[in-house]
Amino acid sequence: LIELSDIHKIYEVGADRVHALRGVDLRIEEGEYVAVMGASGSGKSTLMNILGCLDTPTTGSYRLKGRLVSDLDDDALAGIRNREIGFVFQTFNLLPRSTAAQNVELPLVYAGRDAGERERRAREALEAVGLGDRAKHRPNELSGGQRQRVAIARALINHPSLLLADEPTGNLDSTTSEEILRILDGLHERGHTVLIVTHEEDIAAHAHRLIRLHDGAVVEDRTATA
Amino acid sequence: LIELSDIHKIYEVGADRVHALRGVDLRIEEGEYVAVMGASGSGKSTLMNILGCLDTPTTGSYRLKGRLVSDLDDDALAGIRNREIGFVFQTFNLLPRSTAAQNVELPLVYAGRDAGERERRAREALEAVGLGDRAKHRPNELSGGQRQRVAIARALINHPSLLLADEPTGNLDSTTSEEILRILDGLHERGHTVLIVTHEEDIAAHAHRLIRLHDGAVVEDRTATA
Ligand SMILES: Nc1ncnc2c1ncn2[C@@H]1O[C@H](COP(=O)(O)OP(=O)(O)OP(=O)(O)O)[C@@H](O)[C@H]1O
Ligand SMILES: Nc1ncnc2c1ncn2[C@@H]1O[C@H](COP(=O)(O)OP(=O)(O)OP(=O)(O)O)[C@@H](O)[C@H]1O
Ligand SMILES: [Mg+2]
Ligand SMILES: [Mg+2]
Repeated sequence: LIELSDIHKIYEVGADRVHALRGVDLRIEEGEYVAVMGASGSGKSTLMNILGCLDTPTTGSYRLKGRLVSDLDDDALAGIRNREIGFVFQTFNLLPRSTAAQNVELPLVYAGRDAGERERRAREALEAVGLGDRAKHRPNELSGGQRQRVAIARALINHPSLLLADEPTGNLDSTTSEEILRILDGLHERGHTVLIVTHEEDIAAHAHRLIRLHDGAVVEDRTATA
Repeated sequence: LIELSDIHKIYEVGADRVHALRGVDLRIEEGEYVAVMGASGSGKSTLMNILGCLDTPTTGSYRLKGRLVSDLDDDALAGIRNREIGFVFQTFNLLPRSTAAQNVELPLVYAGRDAGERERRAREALEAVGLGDRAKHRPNELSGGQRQRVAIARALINHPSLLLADEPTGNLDSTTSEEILRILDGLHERGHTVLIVTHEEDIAAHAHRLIRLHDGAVVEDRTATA
């Protein structure tokens, strides 16, 4: 499904250069459940943004289902982002003037579904993350963990074949985290590919494979044997 | 230091009413180290915002050092917020067009310190959280955990007598979290009062007292015996 080859990402900040990813090679098959760990600043979100087609590498290639992502035009990229990939951002990225329900149904708007179907599916998605009674709240009328769950519901609503979750439980208590992980486990059991960035070992334990980054390089890549 | 008496907070959202805090009574002495835990949406941030004089209760009273906060005028409140209280927000609340160093020195600007002192202290504060080499980056040029650490450095720079930290390690790996906790422990050892909202038991274990919220009410309030 995913093939990264010698990926480098270099940011320029004034006269500084930050080498955020240094030669990352990665192969991820369809249906894998992968945890990505590493210190703050080690390049995890940068990697996720490239995988999610939200950013481009400085050098190196990214093949998604065999097709070179850099060859795709804007329409094809947008199509992939909306239909194939679900992204839970580390900083949520909700629309501040829209309600929770409006935020969650956004991917369905892009998919051209009609209003009745969108409302029904948005309501189900919010109920699945325990926010059925918060549908009409705007982000600033929600707690931190509730905003995080709206971001999760939005990422899941299109049943994406690839889910990229960047620290989806960072603001959640353990009970709520477990509910979210059950959803991710279920997604994986139905054949979807799940990548989750996390700082917590017991969350990483749900995945089948662990990739660890350090200073922009992959220093560990092991598959659970059991 | 802190005395909350029968605090209620009710938000109105359209026709709905959310009873976020339901009759909270709390006494916190100077120099205490308190962890606040509870499920997502249980009222922790609402409680912190009231303690930090960023929001007012719907009913009930808040005495800070014996003075009724509702009696203070805007200038007095602003003075307390800038000089006495350090606040690490759950969503960081950094100025997007300012650099990390400019964000960190903001409390010193309000305190009227001159530019030379502000730059020196901002640099030291950033080095203390491991971001000495990120001073000129803006928030969107920082990782999630780096933004969180800028927010922490900004809250600490005035050596506040009361530090309110709302989930300060939610985006940090365990090594970086420990560094931050050592800073908070050190602050406490020097006599400051520290309140930290956290979802993680081993972070709460650093504190001397644990307050647990459930649906806006205090359901547990125990002091460690040792
Ligand atoms: N401005 C607001 N308007 C309406 N409701 C609000 C507002 N802010 C918070 N709420 C609601 O009040 C309740 C408590 O919110 P609060 O942010 O204090 O929770 P929390 O314990 O900090 O949760 P988390 O662990 O998810 O950060 C939530 O159910 C939330 O939906
Ligand atoms: N737009 C940018 N411009 C400049 N530097 C950047 C930019 N985005 C990220 N960086 C830098 O690249 C490095 C990697 O950032 P990244 O966000 O991938 O880290 P991360 O592993 O997700 O960290 P965290 O666990 O704190 O979220 C960091 O050192 C950061 O300062
Ligand atoms: Mg990140
Ligand atoms: Mg909160």
